Amino acid sequence: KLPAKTVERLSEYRRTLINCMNHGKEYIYSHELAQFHHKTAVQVRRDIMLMGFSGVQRKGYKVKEMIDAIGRILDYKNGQNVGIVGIGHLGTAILQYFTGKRPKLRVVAIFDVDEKKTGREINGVHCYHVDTIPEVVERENIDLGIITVPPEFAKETAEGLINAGIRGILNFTTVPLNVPEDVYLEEYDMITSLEKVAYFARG
Amino acid sequence: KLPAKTVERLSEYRRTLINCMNHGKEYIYSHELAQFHHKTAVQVRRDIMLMGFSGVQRKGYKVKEMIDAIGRILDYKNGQNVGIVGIGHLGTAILQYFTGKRPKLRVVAIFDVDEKKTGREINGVHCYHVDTIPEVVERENIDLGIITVPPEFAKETAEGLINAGIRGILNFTTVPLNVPEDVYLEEYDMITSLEKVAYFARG
Ligand SMILES: NC(=O)c1ccc[n+]([C@@H]2O[C@H](COP(=O)([O-])OP(=O)(O)OC[C@H]3O[C@@H](n4cnc5c(N)ncnc54)[C@H](O)[C@@H]3O)[C@@H](O)[C@H]2O)c1
Ligand SMILES: NC(=O)c1ccc[n+]([C@@H]2O[C@H](COP(=O)([O-])OP(=O)(O)OC[C@H]3O[C@@H](n4cnc5c(N)ncnc54)[C@H](O)[C@@H]3O)[C@@H](O)[C@H]2O)c1
Repeated sequence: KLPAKTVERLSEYRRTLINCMNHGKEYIYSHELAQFHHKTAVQVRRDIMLMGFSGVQRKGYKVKEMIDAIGRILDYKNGQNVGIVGIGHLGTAILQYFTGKRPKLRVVAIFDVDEKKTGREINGVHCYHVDTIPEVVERENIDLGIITVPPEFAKETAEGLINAGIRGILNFTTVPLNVPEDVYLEEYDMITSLEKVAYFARG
Repeated sequence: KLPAKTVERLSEYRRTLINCMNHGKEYIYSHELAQFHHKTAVQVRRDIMLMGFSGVQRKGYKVKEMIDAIGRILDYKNGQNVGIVGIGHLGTAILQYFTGKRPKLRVVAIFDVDEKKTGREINGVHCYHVDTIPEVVERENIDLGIITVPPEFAKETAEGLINAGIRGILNFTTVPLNVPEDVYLEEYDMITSLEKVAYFARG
């Protein structure tokens, strides 16, 4: 397993490379990638070697090949299934944004308690009541869970997902969760992003 | 100015410490903070010295004092004003979540183009049409902008904010933005967070 920082960089490179591809840019030099990501040329070249490229390319690396190389490292070849719990403002934004973005990461089910949402399809994904998490996680082979419920339900939601067999959680509620050692937990709080902006924006 | 990684750690410590305070925990040891954040005791002790604490405390550091110490480093004492552009699913989630969380970071205005939203108060904050960004940014002394508009409007939104005088931007649209050297840009893409979960969750 690679270090988390390396996984992050590869993910970020891939986003940039997909952008390049969407804008018709077919080749990229390592120094361009380094500039985009404010990384040193040394770091980028090391990552490029990790991707399996060797030697300098005269007109740069083929963007499509680099995207595929990163995919071979980052993605699980059979793909992984994702469930989202809590389809409010944030959950809806994530569902709409993420759907279709990464072929190897599929949102296969979403969960809520609101009867106006459960039993319906939202953005083409079926919304189930949270009480069905045990059977739906098993039936749909859900590997990863995204938690976007109100803070007071964060812990019980995580427990429900873990008891159902989920081994990876992305928690947006900013409530600290205690998870077993064999569960990978990632959290994000926009406050930290904003505090960085606030700190560096002032003269 | 501190390095970005240090600012990030201080912000994350503060979130943990605020959580401690809300749960009645008044003292914390450096090794506890290290554990919470999966950092080495060495790193945490270095950060604690940076905060102005010296020497070991027998029953741990006073949580409230540490929160204040971080505030003296991270916050601008007069506070900074924040505007959010694009009050859809993501913008609304951020507005509701962030309001009141950090006394020195105040959302003073929000902007949209949707006539059902502009001219009204949402979560106690006045929603203006984006055409008024130049005058409202100046009148309300907005320092920082959060961009949560659809991707096709990301670039023009950033340009509008920068022309109006904003020097710090937090961009959630995942469209790459080119900003002048004196503008600080932070971006976030949940895909990178999810790809980390996906990578580390599988056996
Ligand atoms: N990490 C960040 O930067 C950040 C940013 C914004 C919001 N948030 C947090 O994200 C969460 C969602 O925010 P939001 O604005 O979308 O809230 P919201 O109130 O709009 O949505 C919450 C949704 O969860 C559902 N729900 C309620 N109880 C549930 C339960 N027990 N199980 C499953 N679903 C349940 C509700 O019916 C609703 O659909 C909150 O915890 C909020 O604090 C975090
Ligand atoms: N970074 C991430 O991880 C992440 C996650 C989710 C969504 N997103 C992105 O965030 C953005 C917002 O997503 P959403 O689900 O809230 O979308 P949305 O469609 O629900 O909301 C967009 C809002 O912007 C307003 N708007 C449209 N044109 C505008 C303009 N020119 N100026 C100002 N406001 C304008 C709309 O009226 C609406 O209120 C999108 O770009 C989406 O791709 C990013």
